[in-house]
Amino acid sequence: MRRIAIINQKGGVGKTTTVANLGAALARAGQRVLAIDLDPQANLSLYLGVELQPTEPSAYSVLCSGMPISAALRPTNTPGLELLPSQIDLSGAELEMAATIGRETILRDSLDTWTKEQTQEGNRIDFILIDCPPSLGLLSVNALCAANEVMVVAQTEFFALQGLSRLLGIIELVQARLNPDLKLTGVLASIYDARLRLAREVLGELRRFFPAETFQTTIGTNVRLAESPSHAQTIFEYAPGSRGARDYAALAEEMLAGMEHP
Amino acid sequence: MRRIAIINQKGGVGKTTTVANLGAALARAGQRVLAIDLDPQANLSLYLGVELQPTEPSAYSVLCSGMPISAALRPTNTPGLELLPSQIDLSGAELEMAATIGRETILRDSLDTWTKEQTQEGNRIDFILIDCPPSLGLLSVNALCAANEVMVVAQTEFFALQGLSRLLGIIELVQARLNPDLKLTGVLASIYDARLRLAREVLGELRRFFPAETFQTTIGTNVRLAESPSHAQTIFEYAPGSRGARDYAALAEEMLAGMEHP
Ligand SMILES: Nc1ncnc2c1ncn2[C@@H]1O[C@H](COP(=O)(O)OP(=O)(O)OP(=O)(O)O)[C@@H](O)[C@H]1O
Ligand SMILES: Nc1ncnc2c1ncn2[C@@H]1O[C@H](COP(=O)(O)OP(=O)(O)OP(=O)(O)O)[C@@H](O)[C@H]1O
Ligand SMILES: [Mg+2]
Ligand SMILES: [Mg+2]
Repeated sequence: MRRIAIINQKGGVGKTTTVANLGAALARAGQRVLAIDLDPQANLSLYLGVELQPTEPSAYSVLCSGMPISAALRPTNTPGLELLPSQIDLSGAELEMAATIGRETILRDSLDTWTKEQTQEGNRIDFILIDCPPSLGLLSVNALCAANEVMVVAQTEFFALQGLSRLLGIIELVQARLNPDLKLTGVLASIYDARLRLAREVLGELRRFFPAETFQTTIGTNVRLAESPSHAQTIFEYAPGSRGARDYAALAEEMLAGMEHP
Repeated sequence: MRRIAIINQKGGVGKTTTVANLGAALARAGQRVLAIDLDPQANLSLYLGVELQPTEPSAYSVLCSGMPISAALRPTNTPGLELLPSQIDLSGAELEMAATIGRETILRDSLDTWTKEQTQEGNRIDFILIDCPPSLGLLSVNALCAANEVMVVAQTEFFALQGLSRLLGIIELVQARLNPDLKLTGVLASIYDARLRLAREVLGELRRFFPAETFQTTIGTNVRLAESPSHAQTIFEYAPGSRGARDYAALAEEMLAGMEHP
């Protein structure tokens, strides 16, 4: 089972768009996928059609009230893609967890319990994708401890590139102190406009610094991707013939092919 | 003196790009401007050519060590534009301030002291622009308490629009409990691609919901704006003839004109 933290502390680089549509692409390819919304702004949950009221079961209940994951899960419109949703209460989570012993591994422990249950019930889980907020606080650290892989979503512009060294430092710290199994396995060039020299230069930099991890697939700019969340539909429901759909399907294919020849 | 919090909890909507270039435009129009970087990721500081080491005087020193603002200020390449910079220590600030009495008004008190000093020394200060991180935590609340105006930077896409009601709720809460003088005076359509129907629709929604506050000026997509930070230059140094330069100059003009006929 691959547990992947989708991360970049820079805002608006395409993390949520990636979790929603890569998750859907993998599920459409027959994989069983759990998406986890760890952002108090709950964009992923909204994208996948789940809009919770405060106090409804959510990632917050799991992190701060010890609720089992199974009690907070929601289905989505894509068969095979389940969601652990977020809602606004999660904005208090980092403060509440701050004084808790083992505060960085709360999500990991819940996830271990849940995946064990699933195995016992004969349910296969192939992918867990964790959508991180634009910060490197306790929520993102919980994601890095619960995951065994990191995918950095890198918008092909300056500020998103500039934050990478700090992100890599945090990953190393987590590897050293909390989660030796964590591995950077993917760098995804997102919102990539190939007509712009800046974008091509940044992509070149990514391929140079991360030759093994940078995906062949790039996610090009496609307004259909920006439109789809307002319809609470993934790109495959909203615009199945679009470039955005092709790109995320290709990314899923690349990730699955990589598993047959590790 | 206008103290403006430039805010939107959604990531990557153009807050930093706006503070840097609007600040520069106002300074070039003869205004005296203080820009405050309240984001631990310090993008604004980098943009304006100030890259601090940890422990160097910064917004963190002002918020958590009681350092006077004057001791942490830096000049920029634009005469009339000064910077209170950020650096990575600021990522610990929200946790450190959490238990402090009066934790929401630390910035306001420092700013009141500094502006009083400036007045006594015969220095005019016309604008204070505060760059907020992509969250509505203690740093953003400090900005809302220190400011008397709010400018919402709204990328013309779904998620940025979707977060507005929560943002307005936080502004009302601050008005009610901490800062009755705070007023929403500007909504700026940013990263606006007029060719896209989605963008035009979102702009229409903004003008409908905020008829008085939405600026006539929109900031169009212009790759020169995305390129300029990598050169640590504002748009006026990097590409003075560009659309981005014209848009931010027009925004400054609109804000200054509005002051003669309030
Ligand atoms: N490939 C793309 N083409 C066009 N627009 C895109 C693409 N990917 C994402 N977007 C749009 O860009 C904006 C930012 O994307 P998204 O919200 O997924 O980023 P994020 O990293 O999750 O942001 P945050 O840091 O705020 O959580 C959204 O309006 C989204 O619809
Ligand atoms: N008008 C524009 N045209 C083209 N690119 C832009 C424009 N405005 C901003 N950008 C680029 O879009 C990205 C996001 O902008 P910026 O960093 O200013 O947003 P932000 O709201 O400060 O983000 P964060 O929430 O992460 O602090 C940056 O790469 C920036 O260079
Ligand atoms: Mg997101
Ligand atoms: Mg910013």
